[in-house]
Amino acid sequence: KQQYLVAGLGRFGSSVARTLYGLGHEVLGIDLNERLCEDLKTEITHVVQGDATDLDVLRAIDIEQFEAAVVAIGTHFEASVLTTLRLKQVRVPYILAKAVSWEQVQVLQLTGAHRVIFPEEEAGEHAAYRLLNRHLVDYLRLDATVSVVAIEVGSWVGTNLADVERQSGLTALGVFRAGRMVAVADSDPLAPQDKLVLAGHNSALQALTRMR
Amino acid sequence: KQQYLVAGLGRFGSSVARTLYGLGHEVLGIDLNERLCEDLKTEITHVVQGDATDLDVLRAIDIEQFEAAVVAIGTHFEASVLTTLRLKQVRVPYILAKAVSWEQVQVLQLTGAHRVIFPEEEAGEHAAYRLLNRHLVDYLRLDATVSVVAIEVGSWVGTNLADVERQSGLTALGVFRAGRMVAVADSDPLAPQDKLVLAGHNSALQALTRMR
Ligand SMILES: Nc1ncnc2c1ncn2[C@@H]1O[C@H](COP(=O)(O)OP(=O)(O)OP(=O)(O)O)[C@@H](O)[C@H]1O
Ligand SMILES: Nc1ncnc2c1ncn2[C@@H]1O[C@H](COP(=O)(O)OP(=O)(O)OP(=O)(O)O)[C@@H](O)[C@H]1O
Repeated sequence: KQQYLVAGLGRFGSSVARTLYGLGHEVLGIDLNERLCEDLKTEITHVVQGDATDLDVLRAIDIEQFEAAVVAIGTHFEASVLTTLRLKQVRVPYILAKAVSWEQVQVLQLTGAHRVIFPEEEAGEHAAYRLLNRHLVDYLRLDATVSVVAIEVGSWVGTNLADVERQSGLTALGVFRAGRMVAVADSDPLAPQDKLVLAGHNSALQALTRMR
Repeated sequence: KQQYLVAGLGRFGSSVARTLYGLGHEVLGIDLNERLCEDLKTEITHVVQGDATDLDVLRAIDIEQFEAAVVAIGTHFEASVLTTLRLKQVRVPYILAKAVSWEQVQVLQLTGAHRVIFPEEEAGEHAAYRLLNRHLVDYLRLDATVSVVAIEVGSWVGTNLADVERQSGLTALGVFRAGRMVAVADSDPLAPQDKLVLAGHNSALQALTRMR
């Protein structure tokens, strides 16, 4: 059971806080905005109304006890950077920060955030891919060039995994059928409700957007 | 080569627009904010400064020609809903909308958006999981209860896939090694840079957050 600090209780911050709490961990949230603090008070361990850039505030909440901190103060650039620097200053072991621009990603990384995310940018990219191929359920990146893709069988119904691999340029990892992953031979016909889990290069992911 | 409309050129909207354009499609962006329009002018096919809720504006941009539209007007609730209703009214075949609250998700679905996403909420959840298990690369949902997980081998190094499956409660789909998916027998030792692609129930995904 670990303790986490979430600085900034906007949409992203409150979602991180609630998820951590729902998984059984202690979560302290801090925000300048009184209403946001009120909203979240009953949903996580503890909420403090205050300034996360203020060293006295951080010391008052016993900052040394925290396993990790999330800086979820996106649009307030100075506050986002200063909070990250403060958390570094008081030696929080792990800092995850949200950015809302590419400049901010770099600044946060250089000021000591161990991981920086830019959710609207990533979500926009995912939405574009899903718009272009309505059968695309989702994808995740294994690294900068290789992704794992989940896709509805679509027009591949009745064909088999060997056909899918040949046409898509992707490697079949498995078939999701009737609520679970099933072992399917390369020549077995694919069924209407199947979802395919495939892996491959970005170029193949892009090629999927030209398929129907 | 298809035409897409993106209404709202904030961080999410501009990301969708740029991704669609980068994949070779024609993208028209519309926003009330002149500066945002200026910023994006050279990056997509065409940008119009205007009100996406205005039927005359939509007709002036030849709305019938669009394959699909994205309503990326998150925080302006009425504009987000009215734009969705207008796009429905002029029969755009497919509408994807961004929401910033659970109420808005439901309203947009009921007013005709074919797909509604709530990126900050989903990103917050993902960030929480990755914070709890630093080896977690990412995960995607196959449905409400089953996910595909990409995870660094971590303390499983030197063990094998049979051990991983037994300890994690997840099914091994493949191993990512040296930049590609490799066939690994259940008893082969896993290497330090390996990333494992696993699938299983949410309960198993949650269990990963208690492992180190
Ligand atoms: N110095 C500070 N100390 C604590 N909280 C702060 C500070 N500065 C800003 N905040 C809070 O951070 C929260 C998130 O900021 P903001 O809404 O600008 O970012 P965002 O990344 O766009 O948010 P969202 O997560 O909703 O997309 C706000 O609720 C704001 O009150
Ligand atoms: N009626 C409208 N017509 C066109 N654009 C609009 C209209 N109303 C709002 N917008 C634009 O929608 C954009 C996105 O809105 P807003 O920033 O409130 O949403 P958001 O979802 O928080 O954005 P982000 O994608 O940056 O997270 C803004 O740039 C705004 O100018």
